[in-house]
Amino acid sequence: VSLTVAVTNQKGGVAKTTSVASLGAALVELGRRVLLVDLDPQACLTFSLGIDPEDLDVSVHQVLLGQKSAADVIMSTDDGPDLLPATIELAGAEAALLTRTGREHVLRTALEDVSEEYDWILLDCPPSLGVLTVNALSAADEVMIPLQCETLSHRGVGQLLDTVHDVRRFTNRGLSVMGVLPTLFDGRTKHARTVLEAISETYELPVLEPPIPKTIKFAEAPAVGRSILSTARSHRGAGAYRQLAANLLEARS
Amino acid sequence: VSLTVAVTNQKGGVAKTTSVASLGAALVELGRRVLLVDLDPQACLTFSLGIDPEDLDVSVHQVLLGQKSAADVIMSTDDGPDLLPATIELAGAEAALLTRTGREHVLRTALEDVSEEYDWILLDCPPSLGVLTVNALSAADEVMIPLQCETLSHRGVGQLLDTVHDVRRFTNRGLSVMGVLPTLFDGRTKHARTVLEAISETYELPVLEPPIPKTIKFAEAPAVGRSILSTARSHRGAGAYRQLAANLLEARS
Ligand SMILES: Nc1ncnc2c1ncn2[C@@H]1O[C@H](COP(=O)(O)OP(=O)(O)OP(=O)(O)O)[C@@H](O)[C@H]1O
Ligand SMILES: Nc1ncnc2c1ncn2[C@@H]1O[C@H](COP(=O)(O)OP(=O)(O)OP(=O)(O)O)[C@@H](O)[C@H]1O
Ligand SMILES: [Mg+2]
Ligand SMILES: [Mg+2]
Repeated sequence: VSLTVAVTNQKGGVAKTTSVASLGAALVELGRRVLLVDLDPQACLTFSLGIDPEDLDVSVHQVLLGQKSAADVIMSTDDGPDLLPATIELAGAEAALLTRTGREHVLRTALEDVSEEYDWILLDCPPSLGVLTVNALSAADEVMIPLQCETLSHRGVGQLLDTVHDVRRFTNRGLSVMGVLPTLFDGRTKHARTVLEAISETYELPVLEPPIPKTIKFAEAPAVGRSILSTARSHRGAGAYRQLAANLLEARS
Repeated sequence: VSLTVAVTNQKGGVAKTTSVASLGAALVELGRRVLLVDLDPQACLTFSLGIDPEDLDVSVHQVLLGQKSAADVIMSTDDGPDLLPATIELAGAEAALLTRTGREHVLRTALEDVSEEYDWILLDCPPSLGVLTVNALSAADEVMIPLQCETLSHRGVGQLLDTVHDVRRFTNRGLSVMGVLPTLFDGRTKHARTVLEAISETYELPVLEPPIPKTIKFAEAPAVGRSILSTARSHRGAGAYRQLAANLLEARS
């Protein structure tokens, strides 16, 4: 039975996309069947996996609007996971869904048709708490919050948890918070550790391990269209996501 | 006569907010009268300048909806610039403005009342190309594009320039692109330089100088509620924004 994880944080540039791509690849290395869903109109996940969104005729946009089934749009990737890709058309989804009853449920409904075929479904959210993120939260079993442990990330956590709370009340009772994943982690100073402890205590959130270290190797991976597990396989950044995947599998068993 | 600059990039976490706060403070140090406008519902600029958005009863949200004048909401900051602050209410602006004729012009109209009092007005945009960013582009004389010179930033530039193009055609003929500002710049490897050259050639964009170096000092500033020009005044990060301010003033004279 599949586990669906919304990878969510409305703050920009905290490695949501990088975490979905890398964790997805790591779970495939460990033999799991994985689907990644790109919910960002900027389609960074799609691009990072070697697919040019401008070459696509259909994307998750048509699936959300009920014009295509997920199975018709899902594609395979060189890294191993399957991908439900995004294109810039998704920018119109918010307006398109605005007046539709049950607009928060369209992703959940679409994924029900394919969830049997996967062990893990990871949802890459855009940097906002709009209809796309609410759809992800309404479709998910758990929320993973990538967190760059700097002062400005502290503020967003409360707002995100308020949204999770609303989703639990109104559209998805079963949603739980898996925890925060410390990303872009700079272990050289106390600043990151201090911010991480403050957030985890203030909001009583589990902290996933290990923290993902800040390393330039990550910036190079999207240029090749592969995750860091392929571009810098023996590097500590790849190792951290492999260890995270192993930890998540162990926690689930 | 004032110059209004939209600091825009739909990619998250590329130092839009940090650039607005730091450049604003640097222009004040050089004797200019400066207004900063926070257009992000996450209100990171407001928070970075030492103001808790949750303490505010009114914000730019009421100004955009025509319920308050900008002059009624503008406040002063310890760093020197004035601030038109944001609160989470702004998240509702998109929906609130959706059906309003001329919704792209509400910010421009609001700023006309106060522009006489300032030499520079800097607009901090959220990580999206929605109605708030379009308002900023429609109100601005120039666009500054903070750019983290990594592969994933390359993709967004084309989309952003398409939006600028549309705004020039439909709502603001006078809009021009000031250029890209390299931020979070890691000069130790060739990667950043390579990406920067590729972007500047592909899109024929001016590159503002100097690049802003990646340094942990920036992460600490928001905790104090002051810009880096106050928290690490003699550090090279502060120096870079001071040099940028001087270069912009020289270019204008
Ligand atoms: N551990 C890391 N070390 C160094 N750079 C990283 C790391 N993780 C991600 N990056 C880089 O940081 C930038 C932001 O990462 P990413 O795009 O994954 O964040 P995001 O949260 O998905 O952003 P957005 O909010 O725009 O969707 C990218 O250029 C990425 O390559
Ligand atoms: N030159 C720099 N060196 C190191 N860290 C920096 C630098 N500039 C900004 N930062 C940090 O990077 C993070 C992202 O910066 P910032 O919030 O200004 O980006 P943004 O583009 O406004 O993000 P968003 O898209 O979420 O609005 C913040 O934690 C900030 O303190
Ligand atoms: Mg992303
Ligand atoms: Mg910002």
